[in-house]
Amino acid sequence: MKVWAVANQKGGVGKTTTAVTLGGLLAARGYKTLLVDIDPHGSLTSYFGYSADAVERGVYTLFQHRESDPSILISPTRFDNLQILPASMALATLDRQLGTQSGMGLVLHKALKQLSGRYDYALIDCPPVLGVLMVNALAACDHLLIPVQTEFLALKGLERMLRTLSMITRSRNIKLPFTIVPTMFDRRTRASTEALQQLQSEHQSDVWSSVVPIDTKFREASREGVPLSIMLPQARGAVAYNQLLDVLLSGVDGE
Amino acid sequence: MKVWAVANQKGGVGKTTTAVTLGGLLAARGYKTLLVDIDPHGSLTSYFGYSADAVERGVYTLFQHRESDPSILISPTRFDNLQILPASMALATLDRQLGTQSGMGLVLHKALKQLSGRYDYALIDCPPVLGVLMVNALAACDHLLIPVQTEFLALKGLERMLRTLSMITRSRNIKLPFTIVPTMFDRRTRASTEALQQLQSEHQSDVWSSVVPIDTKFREASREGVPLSIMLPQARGAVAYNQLLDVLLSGVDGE
Ligand SMILES: Nc1ncnc2c1ncn2[C@@H]1O[C@H](COP(=O)(O)OP(=O)(O)OP(=O)(O)O)[C@@H](O)[C@H]1O
Ligand SMILES: Nc1ncnc2c1ncn2[C@@H]1O[C@H](COP(=O)(O)OP(=O)(O)OP(=O)(O)O)[C@@H](O)[C@H]1O
Ligand SMILES: [Mg+2]
Ligand SMILES: [Mg+2]
Repeated sequence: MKVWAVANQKGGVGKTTTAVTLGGLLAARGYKTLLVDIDPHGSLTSYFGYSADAVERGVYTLFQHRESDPSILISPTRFDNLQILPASMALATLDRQLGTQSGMGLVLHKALKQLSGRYDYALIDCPPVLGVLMVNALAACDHLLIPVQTEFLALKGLERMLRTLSMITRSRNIKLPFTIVPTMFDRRTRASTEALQQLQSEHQSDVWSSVVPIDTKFREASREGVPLSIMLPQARGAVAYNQLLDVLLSGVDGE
Repeated sequence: MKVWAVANQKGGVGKTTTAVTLGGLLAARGYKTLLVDIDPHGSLTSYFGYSADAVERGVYTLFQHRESDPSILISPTRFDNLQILPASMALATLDRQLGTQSGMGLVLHKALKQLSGRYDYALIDCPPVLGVLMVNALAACDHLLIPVQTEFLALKGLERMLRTLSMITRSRNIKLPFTIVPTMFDRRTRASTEALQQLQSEHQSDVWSSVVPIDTKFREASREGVPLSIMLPQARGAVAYNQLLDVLLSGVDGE
């Protein structure tokens, strides 16, 4: 099983949309796929019709009862080959509860290891904040996807994200390959095209060579609770994620 | 001094944009305004040209040295009547550091009380996560603004936010008036107009009667580091926030 995490401390850049759309594409291609929601706000969990405040068994249980069998925490979706490990609101208290207790950074990694025979891919949707949950995702994943809106403030935020990343990977002595995914690209505005040029010139080999364009169909898809890649495979946004998936599956880093 | 907090656990809904644009309008109208950035990611701090990882004196200092005089933590902006209490990345560690230590919910409230003679308004920009920082903002403010994107997932997130809010205000025995601000409204898409109708029918008196439309000029303004309300007062987005400000100043709750 390959584990991909989708993270960025900036909010609203398309993390959940990236996890859901790529998850839908992997499932449609016949790969057994698990979506893991570690955001206490539970957008991915709501997307598939579950309510984060009603979830009793999910990611939080992994931290509370470390011996629990992760396979009993998994819920189905309406789509073949696509299952979900849901979030619950209780996750919001995790940082305070754990405090400076050490050794909590590998809880998710160990749980996904136990599940690795059942899935081909696991995609982790992260909250927009640096904390014990994001550290768990970075420690558990083989590859990191960083969606970045093509606009000025988001580029500033990316610098901070990359500095945080190298801080964490250095302290854990791991090398974590990552791909920057330009999202919500609006070719009509100068701010968007200039931000993209800056992103491509500063991060060359770490940036995906194309973009996810602005596509209002994403909003329609989230209302239906269907990944856009399944609802409208020919929509601009779905086609873009399909191209991204081709690049990731061909081994971006020669994985 | 009146204190307004801008909060929503959902990321990317326009919290920073709301704080910056309203702050610019208040300053232009001659009100002495303080913008307070309690988001560890520091979008508001970067907006005005400071770097959250370089900030030495800011909101974090209030929690580390509770006796410190808050007035020495304030930085200027290029705009008359507009100053900023910046964020720093160290804020990300606050939840873990404080752990279950009690009594940390009123640090910001006490600091703003000490500053109340110097400003007419203080606007607090919150991170997209429920934690000790957001609790501080809710305890410090007189009025809460909740920007909500007019789309399905965001409405689901709003229910959770309002449940969290009533949980916190009940435990502190305070009544906190709030206004829901529909943002990024796109009149061309059904998902947007239906979401707005749902928002208005479910939350009647708590929702502002108008909307902030989608306006790509916000991206241009953030690149220039100028509030849109100052850069282009006639831009759609700026005009909308000006109307919102009129409603807020006329005492939404008869404050
Ligand atoms: N390419 C796109 N074009 C247009 N809208 C998009 C696009 N990608 C995402 N969206 C919309 O933008 C909003 C934010 O996306 P999403 O919730 O995926 O971001 P996020 O990074 O997961 O946010 P959070 O920080 O709250 O977790 C949603 O309404 C989504 O439908
Ligand atoms: N009405 C609008 N029309 C178009 N773009 C907007 C609008 N409001 C905000 N934006 C843009 O959307 C992006 C997200 O806005 P902003 O950063 O203010 O959200 P936020 O809620 O503060 O995000 P975070 O959760 O990361 O704190 C920014 O690029 C901003 O320029
Ligand atoms: Mg998300
Ligand atoms: Mg913000």
